[in-house]
Amino acid sequence: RESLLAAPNALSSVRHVIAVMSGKGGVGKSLVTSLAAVLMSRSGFHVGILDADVTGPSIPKAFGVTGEVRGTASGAYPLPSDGGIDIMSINLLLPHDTDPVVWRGPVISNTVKQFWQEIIWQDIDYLFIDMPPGTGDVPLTVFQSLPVDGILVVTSPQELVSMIVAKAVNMAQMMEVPILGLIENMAYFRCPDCGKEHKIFGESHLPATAAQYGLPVLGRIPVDPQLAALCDNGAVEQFEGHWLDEMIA
Amino acid sequence: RESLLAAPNALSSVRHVIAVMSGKGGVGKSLVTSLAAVLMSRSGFHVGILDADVTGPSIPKAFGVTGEVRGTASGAYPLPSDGGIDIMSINLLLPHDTDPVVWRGPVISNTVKQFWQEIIWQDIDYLFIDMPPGTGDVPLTVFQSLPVDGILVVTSPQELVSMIVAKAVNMAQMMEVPILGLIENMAYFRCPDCGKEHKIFGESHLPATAAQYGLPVLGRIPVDPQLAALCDNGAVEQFEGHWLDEMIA
Ligand SMILES: Nc1ncnc2c1ncn2[C@@H]1O[C@H](COP(=O)(O)OP(=O)(O)O)[C@@H](O)[C@H]1O
Ligand SMILES: Nc1ncnc2c1ncn2[C@@H]1O[C@H](COP(=O)(O)OP(=O)(O)O)[C@@H](O)[C@H]1O
Ligand SMILES: [Zn+2]
Repeated sequence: RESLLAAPNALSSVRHVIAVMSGKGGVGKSLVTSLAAVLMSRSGFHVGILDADVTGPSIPKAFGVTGEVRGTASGAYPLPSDGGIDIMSINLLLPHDTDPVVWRGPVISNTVKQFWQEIIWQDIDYLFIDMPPGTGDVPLTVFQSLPVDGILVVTSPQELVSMIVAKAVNMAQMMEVPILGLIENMAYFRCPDCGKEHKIFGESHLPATAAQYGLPVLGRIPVDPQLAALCDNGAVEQFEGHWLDEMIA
Repeated sequence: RESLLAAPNALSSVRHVIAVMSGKGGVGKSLVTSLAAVLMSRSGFHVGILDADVTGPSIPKAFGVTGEVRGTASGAYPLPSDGGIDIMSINLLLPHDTDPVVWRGPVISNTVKQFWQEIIWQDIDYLFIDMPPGTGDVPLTVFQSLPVDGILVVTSPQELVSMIVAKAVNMAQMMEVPILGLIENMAYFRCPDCGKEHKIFGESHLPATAAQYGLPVLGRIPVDPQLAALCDNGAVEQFEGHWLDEMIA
């Protein structure tokens, strides 16, 4: 594994690299990446996000980050959010409204490798990687080229969580990277009128699977229309919710 | 297109073939296929389901159909559900708990072609095809080999519906098959305690997109834990809900 690792930019300094992965697209992995980054930033750390996910609404969109990436001979700089989170995203390189399907696997993994080698990540305590979804070749290649310190796995109650966690554990073991924990998104819905919580996708099978592998469940996030609206409006840094407080502790 | 169409089994008689497609996996396309089949069956038609989707919980599971597919020299027969819906599914050929990822695109499309050519579909008024998810090569190949009379597109409020409908319309036009309409799944959640409906994934952009292409929205289905439970327990034929009544009319 060592020989495939790409070196960071000479001017970069990154202390911890945390990869956020999922079993398949659409479970809210990008959202969880954004929330984790915002929470760590609020705790006083300098945070970066390397967005390797071309599918679905993007990290730059959630943070309201637009603009051109400026480069020099020694590298290029990420774009900062209002709250000071440094962001580099494949989505910042895509022309407006391009169908992301044109980005094939090898192009994605090469671009991600470049984001590590060419981008100058200055004084970053925690760099979150919004991984390409799933447990196939593309995320595998990313794990082989970037020095990841820990993995967060995002699941949803709609999927076969035993198979997904098994595959994630397999991949993590192969790459010799510890899984820090599991986060269940869309775990429930809290009715704003009567305050009752409803498990809209049924009972979670995550606790049993987590126990089987000795992994902690770091949080359960509800389906929250306000959260979705903040992301649509580039205002994820304003989110309020205590679902992930344990993870940060 | 004509030259690629596979001939049905000599003993088959199928009056209408309806393909149910989606822009990506996980939006509930298989669920909608099951519901549409059950509703048409309740209306008195003889219905079949050709399950071409290896991802996620399967059609046989939702109908509680298990068992071996029996064949003769002239072909093989689908398995009937309790309510008399004839089912053939890739999932009936998979060994228990096989990771569906081992089924590559060409293997899936060849199997689906065989389901049309080898399976004896007797006296079927409506054959629903639970399409491989998305608008890529695999569903394209299926559309090229099976004579589809109409298409239903399933969407969810979480996705970029304008792009998805555009791609579906493109594919349908290329194949010269009419899109019968759009169905929005997970459109809202009805709180069982206070009865209020909540758009848990935010406002739907479907009406505007549907109008743009002159396509009817045939139904909006809520996230319903009871519905999910019925499917988990092989009891989808017992579902109650009027969300798709207009579609059947
Ligand atoms: N907890 C949630 N509440 C409301 N909307 C959500 C939630 N999680 C995800 N979404 C929405 O679902 C869609 C998919 O989420 P995303 O984070 O892009 O998933 P992934 O990265 O796994 O593909 C987005 O439109 C997002 O706003
Ligand atoms: N309206 C709904 N209410 C509750 N659960 C749903 C609903 N639609 C889909 N699901 C659940 O979501 C998962 C994915 O649905 P599925 O029909 O397999 O999607 P697709 O065929 O698009 O991949 C299944 O576990 C299913 O039971
Ligand atoms: Zn309520």
